[in-house]
Amino acid sequence: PSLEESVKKTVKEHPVVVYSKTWCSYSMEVKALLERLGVEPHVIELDQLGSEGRELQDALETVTGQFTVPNVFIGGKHIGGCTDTLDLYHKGELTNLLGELNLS
Amino acid sequence: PSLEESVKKTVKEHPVVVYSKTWCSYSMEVKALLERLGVEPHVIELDQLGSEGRELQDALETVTGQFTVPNVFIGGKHIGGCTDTLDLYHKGELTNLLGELNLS
Ligand SMILES: N[C@@H](CCC(=O)N[C@@H](CS)C(=O)NCC(=O)O)C(=O)O
Ligand SMILES: N[C@@H](CCC(=O)N[C@@H](CS)C(=O)NCC(=O)O)C(=O)O
Ligand code: FES
Repeated sequence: PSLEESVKKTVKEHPVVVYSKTWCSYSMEVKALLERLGVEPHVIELDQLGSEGRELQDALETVTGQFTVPNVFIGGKHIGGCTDTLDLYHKGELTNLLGELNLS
Repeated sequence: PSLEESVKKTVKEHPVVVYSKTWCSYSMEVKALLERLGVEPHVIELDQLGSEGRELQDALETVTGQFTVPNVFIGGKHIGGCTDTLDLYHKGELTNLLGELNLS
């Protein structure tokens, strides 16, 4: 399958997915927030994949229109980056979205 | 001169210095804050210098103990990173530090 298809498959199979870079503070912030909320996101570190990391980042841009990290999906739906996820949290909507998932 | 010496020279010659990476949001935040305060920091983008960028980042770690970006200096004094600079701002101390400089 294409990388775009593998992204679509990954976000369908895992309730919460974060495409990240290990040394990026915005990525760290999003992962830390989700963990504080008791969620264990499925994390893909793009900088740990060699040349495939950049190809995957390009595929994410094709699928979501967003090239940057972190790139967050909840319940198969594209949420956006760090500021998007924090905004949802401050509005109380992130816990609603997470509550709707079967995270047991 | 060694890279450590060039760092020390740079931070002596410019009132406000930021070692940054162009695509890093924490670096963007610090640069944006300083510009909002009317300061034109002397910015060195480490990811635009080829292999010297990493060598300079290592030299910064030797000089300051801090490897990460952004790396901020005011009046020749090492301030720290993004969170350090924002903390000083929220305590009102950043504007004091900047006020003491001859920025005209
Ligand atoms: N507002 C976005 C900013 C995202 C952003 O600019 N991310 C940077 C890293 S902090 C990025 O992906 N830069 C290009 C790259 O690293 O490939 C968010 O909150 O996620
Ligand atoms: N708390 C520090 C965090 C700094 C940090 O971890 N910076 C990251 C980029 S956001 C970094 O330099 N990672 C290693 C690298 O990029 O070489 C700050 O506020 O500046
Ligand atoms: S690389 Fe610095 S915040 Fe992402």
